[in-house]
Amino acid sequence: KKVFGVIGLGRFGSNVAKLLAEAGAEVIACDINEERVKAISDLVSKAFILDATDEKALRESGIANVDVAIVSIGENIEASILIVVQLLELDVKEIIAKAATSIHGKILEKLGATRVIYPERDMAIRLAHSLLIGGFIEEIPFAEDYSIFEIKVPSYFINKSLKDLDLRKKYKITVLAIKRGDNVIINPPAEEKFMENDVLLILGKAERILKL
Amino acid sequence: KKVFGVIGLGRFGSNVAKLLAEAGAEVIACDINEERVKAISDLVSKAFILDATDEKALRESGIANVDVAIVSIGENIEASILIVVQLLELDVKEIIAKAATSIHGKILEKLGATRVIYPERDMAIRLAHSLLIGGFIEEIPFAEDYSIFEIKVPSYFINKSLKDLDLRKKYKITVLAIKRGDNVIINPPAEEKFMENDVLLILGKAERILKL
Ligand SMILES: Nc1ncnc2c1ncn2[C@@H]1O[C@H](COP(=O)(O)OP(=O)(O)OP(=O)(O)O)[C@@H](O)[C@H]1O
Ligand SMILES: Nc1ncnc2c1ncn2[C@@H]1O[C@H](COP(=O)(O)OP(=O)(O)OP(=O)(O)O)[C@@H](O)[C@H]1O
Repeated sequence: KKVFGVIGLGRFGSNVAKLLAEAGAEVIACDINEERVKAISDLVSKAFILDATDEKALRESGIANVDVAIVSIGENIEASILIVVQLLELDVKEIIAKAATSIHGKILEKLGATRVIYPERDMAIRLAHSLLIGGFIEEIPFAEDYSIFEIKVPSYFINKSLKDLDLRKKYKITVLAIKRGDNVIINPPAEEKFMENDVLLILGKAERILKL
Repeated sequence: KKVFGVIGLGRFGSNVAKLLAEAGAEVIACDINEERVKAISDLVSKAFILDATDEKALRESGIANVDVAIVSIGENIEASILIVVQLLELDVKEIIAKAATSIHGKILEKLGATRVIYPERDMAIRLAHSLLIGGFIEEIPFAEDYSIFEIKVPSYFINKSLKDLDLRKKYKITVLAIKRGDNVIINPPAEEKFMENDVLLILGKAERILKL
């Protein structure tokens, strides 16, 4: 059973710690701010008030004896980097770090963070797309530049087939599935005509989807 | 063509403003902090240094003559609420507000914000799920019971083909695409063998995916 360490109990860190603890996982949390540690101490297995840049305090708290460490310090980029480096020296196998800017994130990746997260930027991308793409419902990034989009069928697709619209050549997008009422048509054939109220699952680049 | 107003240029607000502007939309941005306004002024149509709680300044800047306003002020909950109320009085039709806590968000909804966003909390939920379900990366609900899942290839799939695994009959799931390095294989053929480090895009019911 995995042990999780959360360093930094801001909005992101405290939510991660609570969710993991609610799901029954063992969570050790710490923050330099006493109030934030107190707010969470009943919910997690162990909670410490400590400055995680203090390598001795970090080691003595045992917060480095975790399988996965989540470092969630955005404002103080220097502290975030120092803490990740110390966790690597203490042999923590999986380190997930929140980054404030892409430069911050690149540094953390180069130093060896397993995964870097950009909560505000990723939500900004989804919001911008939902505001710009008519009928936008959801988006998940899949590969460099590619995302899976769930969108309402564009009005000018209705009664035309995938073949008529020549989607793959013209827009370089692929319709993976169509939700029609209670049915899901997976890998729709080229002759399949779109109907009103269809919901489409599309793989493609955001700039292409914006042009639909 | 819609006009967007972004009030508050922190990590979330500045990213939303830039993305909308890059996509060709008309964006008016403002912040009380001069540096942040300067950092973005070349990228947007208009940028103002102003205290958005000052109703007169807000009105005179014209930032309330937008179709959609995005209020992205997290730390100062009072300011965020006051600004949303002023935008409602100035008749802005669509107001999207970032909330720091669920109470903050409930207040904004009750007052009439069109949509409330919780970037840190939502990303924390996604991270917690991906940490708790081995290999889980992403999920979007698609139809009643069905979701699209992005997962790391289960170890026992490796070197077997879709046909060998009989995924559709045995697990009732469909592999929509495989991400392998920089390549994306869409609608993989039945003979396609899975390889280490593949990331799979799967359509199926959550209970089935969890059994993988
Ligand atoms: N050296 C440190 N050791 C331990 N905790 C720290 C240290 N420096 C900052 N913190 C804590 O990390 C938490 C998050 O920090 P900060 O507010 O800088 O990040 P943020 O990314 O803006 O947070 P949020 O998740 O709220 O967006 C704060 O509670 C802060 O007290
Ligand atoms: N009254 C105000 N008028 C205009 N801008 C303001 C006002 N109050 C705060 N801001 C600006 O809003 C921006 C975001 O504020 P803050 O840092 O409180 O929010 P946040 O939610 O923590 O941001 P982030 O998006 O970085 O997570 C800051 O650039 C700040 O200068």
